[in-house]
Amino acid sequence: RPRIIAVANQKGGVGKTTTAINLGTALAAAGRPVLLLDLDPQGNASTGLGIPLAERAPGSYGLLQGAPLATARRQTTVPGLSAVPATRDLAGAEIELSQAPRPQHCLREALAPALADESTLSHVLIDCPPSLGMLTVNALVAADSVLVPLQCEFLALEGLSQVLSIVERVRTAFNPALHVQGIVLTMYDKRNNLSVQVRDDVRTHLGDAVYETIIPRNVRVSEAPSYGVPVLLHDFRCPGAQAYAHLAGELLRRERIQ
Amino acid sequence: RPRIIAVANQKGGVGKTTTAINLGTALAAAGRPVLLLDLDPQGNASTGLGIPLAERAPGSYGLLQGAPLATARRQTTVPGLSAVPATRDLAGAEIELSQAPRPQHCLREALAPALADESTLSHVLIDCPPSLGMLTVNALVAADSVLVPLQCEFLALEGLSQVLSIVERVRTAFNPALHVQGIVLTMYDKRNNLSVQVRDDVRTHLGDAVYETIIPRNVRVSEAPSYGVPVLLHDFRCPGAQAYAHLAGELLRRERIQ
Ligand SMILES: Nc1ncnc2c1ncn2[C@@H]1O[C@H](COP(=O)(O)OP(=O)(O)OP(=O)(O)O)[C@@H](O)[C@H]1O
Ligand SMILES: Nc1ncnc2c1ncn2[C@@H]1O[C@H](COP(=O)(O)OP(=O)(O)OP(=O)(O)O)[C@@H](O)[C@H]1O
Ligand SMILES: [Mg+2]
Ligand SMILES: [Mg+2]
Repeated sequence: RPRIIAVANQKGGVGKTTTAINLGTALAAAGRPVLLLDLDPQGNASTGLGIPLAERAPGSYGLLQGAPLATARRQTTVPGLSAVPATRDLAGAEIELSQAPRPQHCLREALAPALADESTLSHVLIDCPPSLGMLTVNALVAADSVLVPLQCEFLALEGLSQVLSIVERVRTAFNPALHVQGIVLTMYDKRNNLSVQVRDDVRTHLGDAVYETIIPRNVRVSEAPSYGVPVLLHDFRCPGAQAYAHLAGELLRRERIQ
Repeated sequence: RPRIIAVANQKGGVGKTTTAINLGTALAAAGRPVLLLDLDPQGNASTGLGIPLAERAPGSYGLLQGAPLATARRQTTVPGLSAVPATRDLAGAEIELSQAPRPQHCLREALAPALADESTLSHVLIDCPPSLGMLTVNALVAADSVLVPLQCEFLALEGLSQVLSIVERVRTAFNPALHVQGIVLTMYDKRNNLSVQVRDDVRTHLGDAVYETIIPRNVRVSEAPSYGVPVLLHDFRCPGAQAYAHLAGELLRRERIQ
């Protein structure tokens, strides 16, 4: 069975989608096939992987409604990386899910049968929306672990305790196996004092939970989605792409030890 | 009656909170008293205005539950700028509001009596969370207009049509007076091609709806919240603060013409 990792943080714009796309690509390049599940109605991961709008349905909304994984899954521009895209009707799922019999378990139950027969996939990455509502909770209940991208900014740091306390609540109430895979610092700028302070602060408080690999702020990273390809394909040698390649390596090392 | 402006965009991290705080401060400095309503459970606007956690309740959640505005309102570090802070229980409001008799109108109905007697306030600014759920819809139903901060990035541009189409739906279904106050470009970096492309793209498609004032990326802006003060108080001469002062002037000019 593949390992399921939710990429989550309710703070907006911290690099969730960018991390899901590029970590997924780097894992696939390292020979570990990945399925990327876009659970954000914005559909940014679907765009960043070059999936045309017309090909996105049924998508993750369909999956939640019972569509088989095989009909929702799409190939991407990256060998070894497939995706379940997001469509706009996913925005209505927050309220609809809350009326289901076991609202928090819908995604877990939709994925379980499909992944049981899955012998090739190594990882499933779930890109979450910027909120702690029913979509993110569903991702946390379905996941084995959660990866928290943290932008090196003061306001992002403030929100870290909120996402960690939701993870704790989901673990106690719905998913005892859920653990924090780690915290990944993103958009780091070594010339900027605030960035350095945030890095030091988080390392002091959370120690080993913070990944060694730091993702630098790098304009090539933000250009890549406009070409519908991950930065690893857009410009493999740039600092952002190299950092995501290292991140995949560190993730695999940490999984071996855990 | 004060003019009510919702600051909204479902894309995360585009500068909603930073714009609400600093536009509010600049309007207050120009002699126009402002009430800032923090409708985001993250509470970033409350932090950026230096309101201690212990003083935030009942907050906007209390207001939605019927607490009088006078008990929820707090003074801030800025003369002429008061705020209704956000508390974490606001996160539960999305689901609770959807069960109210007129779910979309709760905020409008909570504000109406309080603002009717209000003779000193010039503007109410509502800082919205990064979603198009019930909290943002409530803000759009309560508002006279909506200001959309737009980060100069490709993924942010992609989401613009989503927020504009929700505004259209709210206008037709619930609030015929609602109009787009304007689109404000944020975190603009003139050395970065992508920034310039996004600026040109948006101006071509939306013309006059795009404010002339552009907010540059400026590290002093992101430092200010860690001191609990707006950038206009943290470093008045920096490019970010000056841009927000110009933005307030442009807003007042546009309101006179409309
Ligand atoms: N390392 C980086 N260097 C430069 N830009 C980056 C980097 N990582 C992400 N970005 C850009 O920053 C913006 C925010 O990133 P992204 O959309 O991945 O964040 P998110 O957390 O998924 O946002 P949301 O909360 O809206 O889902 C995007 O425009 C992205 O291209
Ligand atoms: N002009 C700017 N220059 C530099 N940094 C900025 C600027 N505007 C905002 N920031 C920083 O960018 C980050 C995102 O801004 P902000 O939190 O205001 O966005 P938001 O849209 O309110 O986010 P959310 O979607 O989480 O509510 C913050 O850390 C903020 O300090
Ligand atoms: Mg995203
Ligand atoms: Mg905000």
